[in-house]
Amino acid sequence: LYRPVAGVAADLSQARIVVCDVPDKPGVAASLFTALANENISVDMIIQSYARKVSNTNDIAFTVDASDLAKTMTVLDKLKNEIGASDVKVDDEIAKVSIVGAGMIDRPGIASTMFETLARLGVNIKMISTSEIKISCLVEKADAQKSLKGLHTVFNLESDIMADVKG
Amino acid sequence: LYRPVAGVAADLSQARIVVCDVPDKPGVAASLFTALANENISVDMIIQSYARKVSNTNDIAFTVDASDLAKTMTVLDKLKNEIGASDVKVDDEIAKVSIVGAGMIDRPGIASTMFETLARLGVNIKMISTSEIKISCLVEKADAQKSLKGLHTVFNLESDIMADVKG
Ligand SMILES: C[C@@H](O)[C@H](N)C(=O)O
Ligand SMILES: C[C@@H](O)[C@H](N)C(=O)O
Repeated sequence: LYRPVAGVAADLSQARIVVCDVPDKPGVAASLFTALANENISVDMIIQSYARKVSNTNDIAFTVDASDLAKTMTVLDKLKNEIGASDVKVDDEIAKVSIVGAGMIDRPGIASTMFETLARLGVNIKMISTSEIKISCLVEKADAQKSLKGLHTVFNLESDIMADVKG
Repeated sequence: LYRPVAGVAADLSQARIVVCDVPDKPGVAASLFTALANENISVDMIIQSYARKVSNTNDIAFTVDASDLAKTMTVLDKLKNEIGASDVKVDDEIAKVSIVGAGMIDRPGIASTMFETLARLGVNIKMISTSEIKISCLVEKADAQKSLKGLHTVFNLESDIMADVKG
């Protein structure tokens, strides 16, 4: 039985940070992530969508392990004026819910099936990030369990749901 | 010689679309990607950052092969009022420049090195998306060649640069 989706996972150990309204010019992303790397902070996801044309600014979102949140905020407190950010927002009530499998991206219908499943459960999708082998949605922590269960069912996966939860 | 970054690639065959100001409630992402899947449109990247709190709206960005752009716009023309989008923006002058390697995400410094390299070359990073094995930046098509060259050098990769270009 060919399964385009091999597994589902939920990671509840991360916090999401957004650095808001930075100038959309070369060097800004570099300054931000160099400062974090200098403190040895490991970043999991980086999500940056397109810049706003009128203000020529953008937001840079990323996730870190919740245990690194305090250290991350210390770095950003010092850095935000330097890079021109208007604000730094934190959300530590997130869960990263992912479906994984080989060659998913070239199969229209897999992402939409994941999103439809979450929608049917009333789960709001806060952020989305994809790669060829993984589609990840950030949702409320409180929605993680039912999201996991729903995705296991729709993709015919009988694995131990609790084994796929991190954090 | 351990190389955390195994290769660099540039994909010039894609176009980026942004569906703007959609309501941040369950079902919106599902409607959008179901409509695309129904037309058999293959989506490569999906990037959705956090929603704007005041308006409770969000933007959903994604890329398709340039050859699917016309078909995609036909779908979106019909769909945009239905899902409440204010606008649909298209950018077909993008190149997706990626570094790939095993276990990059847990190594602080790799993303920042990529971003610093692009910054030093004066290349603006339009969008960012990451996974454990790949960090992708969308840049101007005109910046693809020098981005590729710069990244090959900084990550000590002597491969044939032209072999890593798609589209
Ligand atoms: C916003 C940020 O990514 C900027 N465009 C840069 O290149 O650094
Ligand atoms: C914006 C869109 O992703 C919405 N939050 C949804 O869940 O469908």
